[in-house]
Amino acid sequence: EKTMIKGVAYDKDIARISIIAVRDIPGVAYKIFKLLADAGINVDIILQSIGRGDTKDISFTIARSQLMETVDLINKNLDYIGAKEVNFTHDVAKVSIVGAGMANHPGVAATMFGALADADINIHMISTSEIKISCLVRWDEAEKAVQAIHERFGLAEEELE
Amino acid sequence: EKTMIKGVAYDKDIARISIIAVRDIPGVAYKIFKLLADAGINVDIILQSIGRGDTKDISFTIARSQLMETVDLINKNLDYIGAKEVNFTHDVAKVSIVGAGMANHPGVAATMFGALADADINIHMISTSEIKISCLVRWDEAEKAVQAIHERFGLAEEELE
Ligand SMILES: C[C@@H](O)[C@H](N)C(=O)O
Ligand SMILES: C[C@@H](O)[C@H](N)C(=O)O
Repeated sequence: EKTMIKGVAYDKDIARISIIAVRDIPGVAYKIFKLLADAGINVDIILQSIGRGDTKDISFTIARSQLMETVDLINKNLDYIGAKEVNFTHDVAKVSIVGAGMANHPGVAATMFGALADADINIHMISTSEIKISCLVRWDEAEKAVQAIHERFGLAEEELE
Repeated sequence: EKTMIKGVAYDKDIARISIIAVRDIPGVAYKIFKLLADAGINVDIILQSIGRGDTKDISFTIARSQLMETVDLINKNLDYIGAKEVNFTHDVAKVSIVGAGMANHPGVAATMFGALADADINIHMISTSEIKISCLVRWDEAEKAVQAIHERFGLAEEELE
């Protein structure tokens, strides 16, 4: 199955929030995202990985304009959620390769990560699907990241959206 | 913008691997996924979240048939990668809502997580994009998870793929 890379996209209008050390039991993720939904906060990516011990950290991205409102909301509800603390930054941009059939081509992720590594860009977070590989990088490195990925994949600059 | 939920999917043919405590510096993600790509290991989702201190954990899913081969490969290369250890399980299934325009409807994630919580299903990992919200749950809870989500969203059972 051929991989088709359609293009590279970036979004600098984001902020990243992480809710730290929540109990890893049913209902916690629901509480957090119900709270956000009821407050009209749009969430882009949600990332929950392995955690440590019997707790998890849940990270997500939102529009930069909603960062402080969201941090306040989470902070007011730390006990309700059962979280230790909230960690956040606006020094983040999302850079993505958009394509098709990427799950069967592990080389695509490796190539994208290699392009960023060679440009000395640190990958802060990674989230993928079959059609999109997204990395969070530092906000001011977004353009450099996109250019590095374009060059590594031999994509025309016009595909930058 | 209207959210369209197209259906619920599940994949029980997966295993989850986490590479623990890698240094959070450029080049580490590249090394791992280049190693996997060169060994012909197909990766489905990749998840890298906040980590602790100056290290990160990188998690990913693969076909169950490739679990032991992949764990061996990572274990042989722990020093090369700069990782503390590898953690893995085959007691995992991916359950996903597939739709469109979900980023602007935070209620969709909350509803999915609520359905799982009410069915007493623990969410092990979460990975999302605008068109897909995926949760890793225990392997033997996949069908119960899909049914719970169908019912909560009022979807017809035939949409189960
Ligand atoms: C941590 C959180 O995802 C929890 N496991 C839940 O199911 O809600
Ligand atoms: C942890 C890993 O993602 C590292 N930050 C890298 O850029 O490769």
